[in-house]
Amino acid sequence: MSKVIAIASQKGGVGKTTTAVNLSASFALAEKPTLLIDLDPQGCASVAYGITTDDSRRGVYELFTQRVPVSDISFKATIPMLDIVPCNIWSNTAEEQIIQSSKNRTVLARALEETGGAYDFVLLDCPPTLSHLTVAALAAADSVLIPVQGEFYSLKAFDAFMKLIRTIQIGINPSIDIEGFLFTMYNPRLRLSQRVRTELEEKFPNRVFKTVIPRNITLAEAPAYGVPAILYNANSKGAQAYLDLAHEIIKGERTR
Amino acid sequence: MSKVIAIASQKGGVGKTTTAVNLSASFALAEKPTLLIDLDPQGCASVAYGITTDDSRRGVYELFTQRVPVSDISFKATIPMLDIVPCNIWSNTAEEQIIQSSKNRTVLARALEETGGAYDFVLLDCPPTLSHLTVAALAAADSVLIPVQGEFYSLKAFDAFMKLIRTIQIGINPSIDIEGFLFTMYNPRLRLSQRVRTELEEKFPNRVFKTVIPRNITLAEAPAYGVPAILYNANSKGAQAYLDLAHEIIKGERTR
Ligand SMILES: Nc1ncnc2c1ncn2[C@@H]1O[C@H](COP(=O)(O)OP(=O)(O)OP(=O)(O)O)[C@@H](O)[C@H]1O
Ligand SMILES: Nc1ncnc2c1ncn2[C@@H]1O[C@H](COP(=O)(O)OP(=O)(O)OP(=O)(O)O)[C@@H](O)[C@H]1O
Ligand SMILES: [Mg+2]
Ligand SMILES: [Mg+2]
Repeated sequence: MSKVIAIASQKGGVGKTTTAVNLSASFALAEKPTLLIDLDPQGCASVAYGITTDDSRRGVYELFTQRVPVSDISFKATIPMLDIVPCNIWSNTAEEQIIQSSKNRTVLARALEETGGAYDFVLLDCPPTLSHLTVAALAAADSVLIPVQGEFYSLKAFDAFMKLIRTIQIGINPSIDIEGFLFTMYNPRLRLSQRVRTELEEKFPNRVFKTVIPRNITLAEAPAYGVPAILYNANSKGAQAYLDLAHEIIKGERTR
Repeated sequence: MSKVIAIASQKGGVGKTTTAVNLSASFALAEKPTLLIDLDPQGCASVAYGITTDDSRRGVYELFTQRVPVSDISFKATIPMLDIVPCNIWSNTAEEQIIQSSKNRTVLARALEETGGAYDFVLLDCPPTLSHLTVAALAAADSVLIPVQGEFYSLKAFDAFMKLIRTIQIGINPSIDIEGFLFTMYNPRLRLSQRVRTELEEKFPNRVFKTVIPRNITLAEAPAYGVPAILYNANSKGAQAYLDLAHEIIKGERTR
């Protein structure tokens, strides 16, 4: 059975998409068959793998509104063992239709079950809201990976987000667990970043990844070339950090 | 009459709240009576002025659901001539209720008209989505200020956002104009940032602010102390840049 990990936070710009794109590439390079689903109407994860908004490919829209199986809408990425379901919700009306169907919490969960054991990992990139698409992802996920920027607003966003996770655990998906908190764009010289990290390790012992993602220009530049950082500059600190993260998750080191 | 400026972008983490907080402070210091309304359920702008989520103050929730006038829910900030309407949408049910009432596009616009000429500037901090709260803000605004991080995903987000602005202009608010594109967290040494800036100046001549906001630690640290950057470290490049921006808008230099 696949492990389904939602990558979510309602705080914007904390590195959800950068994590989804580079972690999926790292799992595939570690020869773990992986599926990446882009649930963010901005479509950044799709764009990071070279898909443009005028691309008429089917994707998340058909998954939710027509229950088309994942195998019919996914396509092979540039890296072997990695498939992608792009986000093709390009208008408000399409989003309204998705919202209506995603209210049926089980649509995404059922579509992923139908893939059987085809994938070791399924990653869900979420939009920066607590809206229906994020709730649908949390309903279908085994665990949630929460990127954290070591800054004040990101720390403040926690309480609301953890409340949502508890609501999901009680009502919709009792087995969802926290995969971990991942520090992104981390600058160890900032007092604030160290403070946020210490607070988090105290509040959620054993739930903060050992791997920390540094601020690194390769991670910001690679999407412009439609490839993950590992294919743009394999020796960069950013690409290496996501490989480390993939190994940390595969070995299940941090928690359990 | 007040000038109502929505600060919006569906791309997360580009500096919408940092701009709303520091520009509102800069207008007030320039002795222009200003109102800041926090329309983002994350409540970062409220937090940046020292309001916490357990604060039982009335705010945006009462404005939308009970049509309470702005004068009854706003409070005086630490800076003279600056009033704030906090965001007090702390749960999904509250947000659903707001969405139902914000479908009535004119609620916010009417509430702002009732303030008469009390303010020279009204700033609306928007969430990172194209949802009802953002649409309600664009329906009520005279213009929209769009923060841009000089990075690839931010550039990609434009097309969808400009489509939304055109839809608003045709159907809901024909007079809304672009106040300008503001470069935030700008690092002139990055090739990517320069490329994004040149592309934008070509695509939207006369709509890119001369003022550029540099990446500056004071802007990230000040919210932790519940004050805008100008009160935390007046000499910082970040605080000065927002003062320059306020003067650029007051003088109407860039466009017209
Ligand atoms: N470790 C890093 N080093 C440098 N830049 C980074 C890093 N991680 C992310 N970025 C850049 O920061 C910006 C925000 O990251 P990203 O878009 O991945 O965040 P997000 O949480 O997915 O945003 P949204 O809330 O809009 O979905 C992007 O321009 C990205 O390229
Ligand atoms: N010029 C700057 N220099 C340094 N840090 C900045 C700057 N502008 C914003 N930041 C920091 O970057 C992060 C994102 O900024 P901010 O929260 O204002 O963006 P936003 O667009 O309002 O995000 P959201 O999409 O979640 O509403 C915050 O932690 C903020 O403190
Ligand atoms: Mg994203
Ligand atoms: Mg914000």
